[in-house]
Amino acid sequence: LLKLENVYKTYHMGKVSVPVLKNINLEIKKGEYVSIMGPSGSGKSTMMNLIGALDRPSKGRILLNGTDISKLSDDRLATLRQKMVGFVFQQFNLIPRLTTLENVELPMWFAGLPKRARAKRARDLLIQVGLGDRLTHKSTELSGGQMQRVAIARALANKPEIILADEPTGNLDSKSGAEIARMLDRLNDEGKTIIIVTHDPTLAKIARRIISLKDGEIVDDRIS
Amino acid sequence: LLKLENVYKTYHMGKVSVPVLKNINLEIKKGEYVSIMGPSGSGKSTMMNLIGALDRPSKGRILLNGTDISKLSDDRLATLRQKMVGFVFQQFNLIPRLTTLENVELPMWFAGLPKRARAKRARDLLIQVGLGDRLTHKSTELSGGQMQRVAIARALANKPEIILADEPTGNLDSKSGAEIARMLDRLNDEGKTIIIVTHDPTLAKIARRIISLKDGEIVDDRIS
Ligand SMILES: Nc1ncnc2c1ncn2[C@@H]1O[C@H](COP(=O)(O)OP(=O)(O)OP(=O)(O)O)[C@@H](O)[C@H]1O
Ligand SMILES: Nc1ncnc2c1ncn2[C@@H]1O[C@H](COP(=O)(O)OP(=O)(O)OP(=O)(O)O)[C@@H](O)[C@H]1O
Ligand SMILES: [Mg+2]
Ligand SMILES: [Mg+2]
Repeated sequence: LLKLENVYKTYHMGKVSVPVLKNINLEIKKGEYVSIMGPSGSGKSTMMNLIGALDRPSKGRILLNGTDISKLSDDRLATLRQKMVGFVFQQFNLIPRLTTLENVELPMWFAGLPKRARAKRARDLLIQVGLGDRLTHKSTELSGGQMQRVAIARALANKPEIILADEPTGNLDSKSGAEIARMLDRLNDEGKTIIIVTHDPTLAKIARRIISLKDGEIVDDRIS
Repeated sequence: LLKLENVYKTYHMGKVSVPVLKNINLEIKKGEYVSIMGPSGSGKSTMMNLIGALDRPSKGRILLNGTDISKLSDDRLATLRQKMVGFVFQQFNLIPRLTTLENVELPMWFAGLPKRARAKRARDLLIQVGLGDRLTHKSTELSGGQMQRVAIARALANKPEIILADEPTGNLDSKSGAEIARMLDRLNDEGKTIIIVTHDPTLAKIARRIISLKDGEIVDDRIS
């Protein structure tokens, strides 16, 4: 499903080059449940952004279902992403002035779903993550963990084939975190491909495969 | 040092009232190390904002060193806060366009410290949290865990008596998290009062006392 070939990512800050990902070679099959772990600053979110087609590599190729996504135009990339990928951001990236419900409806509105269908689906997803009583709060009127759960619900709005979750339980107590872990497990049973970055050992344990990053390189890749 | 008497906090959203903290009674002595735990949405950050004088209660009193802070003007509150309190926010709240170094210098600039002194102190703090090689990055050019560490360094800039940290290790791997735990422990040995909100059992274990919140009320308060 997903293949990274000799991928490099370097940031340029004036004269200084910051090599953030080096020589990444990785293959992820459809339906896998992969956990990406590693120290703070090791390149996990950067790698997730490349996988999720939100960023382009400096060198190397990324293939999604056989298509070289580094060759696609921004428009075609956006359409592909909208159909196939659900992304939970480390910083949530909710729209501040919209309500919880509106934030989760937004991807479905872009996908052309009619109002009644997207309102119902948004509501169902928010109830699933325990936010049924926070539908009309603006996203700035939520707790940190509530914002995180809205971000999770939003990522699932368009029933994506691939779920990319960057530290989805960092702001959750162990009980809420366990509920999210179960939810991801169920989605994986339904055939979805799950790639999570996590420091949470509970979440990593459920994954079938653990990839370890260190200083921008893959240092370990094992079946857990 | 700190006393909350019959504190209530209610948000009003149009006609709806959302009672978020109810009947909070709490005393924290100078030099204590307290951990606040509880489910997502239970009111922990709200309580921290009241303790840190960033918000006012709907009912009840908050006394800091015997002064009723709910009676102070905004100006006097800001001065008191600047001198006594270091706050690590759950969402970090860094200034996007400023560099790592500038973000940590900011509180010292407000406190009137001269350039050389604040540049040196900012650099020392950032090296302590492992960010010596990220001094000139803008805060938007950092990883999640790096932003969190800048927020921690910034909270310590003015050598505050009270350190309030709202989930300071949520985005950190276990090794970086352990370093922060050790740092807070050392500060507590130096006599600083530490109040942390955390879901991280490693961090909670170091605290001497654990206060548990549930649906806006204190349901447990014990020496750990
Ligand atoms: N401005 C607001 N208006 C209305 N409700 C609010 C507002 N801010 C927070 N809340 C509500 O207050 C409750 C407590 O929020 P708080 O941020 O204190 O929770 P928390 O315990 O820190 O949770 P978490 O562990 O998820 O960070 C939440 O249910 C939230 O929806
Ligand atoms: N725009 C940028 N310009 C320069 N350097 C950057 C930029 N964005 C990220 N970096 C650097 O790239 C490195 C990797 O960042 P990344 O966000 O991928 O780390 P991470 O593994 O997700 O860390 P964490 O666990 O803290 O979230 C970091 O050292 C960071 O400072
Ligand atoms: Mg990250
Ligand atoms: Mg909170």
